[in-house]
Amino acid sequence: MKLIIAVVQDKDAPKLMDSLVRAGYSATKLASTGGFLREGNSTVLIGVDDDVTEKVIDIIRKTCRSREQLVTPITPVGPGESYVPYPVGVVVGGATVFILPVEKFLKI
Amino acid sequence: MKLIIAVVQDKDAPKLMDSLVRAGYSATKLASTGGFLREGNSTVLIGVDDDVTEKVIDIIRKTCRSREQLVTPITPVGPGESYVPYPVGVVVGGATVFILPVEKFLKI
Amino acid sequence: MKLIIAVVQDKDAPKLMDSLVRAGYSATKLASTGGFLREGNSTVLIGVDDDVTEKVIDIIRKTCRSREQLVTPITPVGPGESYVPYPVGVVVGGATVFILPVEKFLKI
Ligand SMILES: Nc1ncnc2c1ncn2[C@@H]1O[C@@H]2COP(=O)(O)O[C@H]3[C@@H](O)[C@H](n4cnc5c(N)ncnc54)O[C@@H]3COP(=O)(O)O[C@H]2[C@H]1O
Ligand SMILES: Nc1ncnc2c1ncn2[C@@H]1O[C@@H]2COP(=O)(O)O[C@H]3[C@@H](O)[C@H](n4cnc5c(N)ncnc54)O[C@@H]3COP(=O)(O)O[C@H]2[C@H]1O
Ligand SMILES: Nc1ncnc2c1ncn2[C@@H]1O[C@@H]2COP(=O)(O)O[C@H]3[C@@H](O)[C@H](n4cnc5c(N)ncnc54)O[C@@H]3COP(=O)(O)O[C@H]2[C@H]1O
Repeated sequence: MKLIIAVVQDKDAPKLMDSLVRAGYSATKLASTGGFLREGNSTVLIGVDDDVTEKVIDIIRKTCRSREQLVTPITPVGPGESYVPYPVGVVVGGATVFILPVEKFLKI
Repeated sequence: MKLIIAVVQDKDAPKLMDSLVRAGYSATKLASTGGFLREGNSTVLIGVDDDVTEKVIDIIRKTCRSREQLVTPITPVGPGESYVPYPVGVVVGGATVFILPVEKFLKI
Repeated sequence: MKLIIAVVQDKDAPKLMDSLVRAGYSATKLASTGGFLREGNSTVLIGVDDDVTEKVIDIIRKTCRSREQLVTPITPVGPGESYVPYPVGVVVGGATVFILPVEKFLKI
């Protein structure tokens, strides 16, 4: 048993949850916030048998995609005195995924 | 040290937190959503010494119980063309529990 | 790769996230609730390379501090029959930190 923790964009979370359920995998979603953009995103917990980890990773790859986001930095990025805030492009990835070992799994 | 992650029904979360505190165990609750029912549930983090893991599991068993829930499926379940949505019973378990190994525990 | 899970006070969460980002570390914040005080706090997930774990712990130490909080206990604490609820001081620590082993880390 492994616990997959995937941080995904809010836009992709419904598609991801739907695809997991249709493929017969259980999952739990938590609302979260990114440290850099300070925007809402989703953290999904998926407990899976060792032998299907790759299948679930494939579902994440198919449903979560990276997007470019325009951000107006708070601190000055350019040279010189006057500071004109202009938007910069930041690419937010499809998913940040941690696979953790599970010592014991119980259904009560 | 182990980290117990328990996904429980919202109805049982207050009783579980109360029982843990009275028994002297610390815990942290996060609001979450189930993938299948799309309903709110609770994810509880409980960091415990190795030797009391079973005691905490017992508290979860005593405070979290399974319930039957009526769900009207979105996709047709019956045979034939016309689709009449009728409710089906789904049993939601008392708790889904992951016990994770902890390399280091710090109180700052 | 390790996954650091830090439960911190809501007052310190913005400073912590800011310090992590400025130092080039990524993090994800989740809203949570403490079992004893039933008050809101923050659970921060920080995936880091093994060799910088201590650096991130230092940032947590510098930005999260313990505070005394007055709590009016629900159950009687004093001797005798009549129960006069009076506030008791509880010290809430700066951070409760779990460091978990990560088998695999993916950016999709
Ligand atoms: N110091 C910095 N300077 C310049 N650009 C920066 C930066 N920190 C982050 N970014 C960029 O901003 C995107 C959004 O980051 P955010 O922290 O809001 O939202 C993050 C965060 O919530 C989570 N995440 C990523 N890596 C993580 C890690 N190691 N630990 C915990 N959470 C992580 O996944 C979300 C998406 O991350 P992703 O890497 O795809 O996309 C990141 C990255 O491209
Ligand atoms: N391996 C895992 N990884 C991460 N989180 C997990 C998990 N197994 C369970 N959970 C979490 O625990 C909740 C209760 O699951 P349980 O299996 O008791 O009760 C389930 C199960 O009896 C049923 N169910 C789930 N998926 C199903 C499916 N594909 N087909 C039919 N019934 C399903 O619906 C109930 C509610 O499911 P829901 O997803 O809303 O809510 C789930 C989910 O949030
Ligand atoms: N092993 C663990 N597993 C999971 N989460 C953990 C944990 N240890 C601590 N936490 C989380 O960290 C918060 C602060 O804990 P701390 O021990 O600094 O500060 C605690 C402690 O000083 C005190 N406290 C907790 N339980 C107590 C009890 N049974 N009797 C007396 N004081 C208690 O109240 C403060 C606030 O506790 P609260 O539960 O509201 O909030 C806790 C809880 O959300």
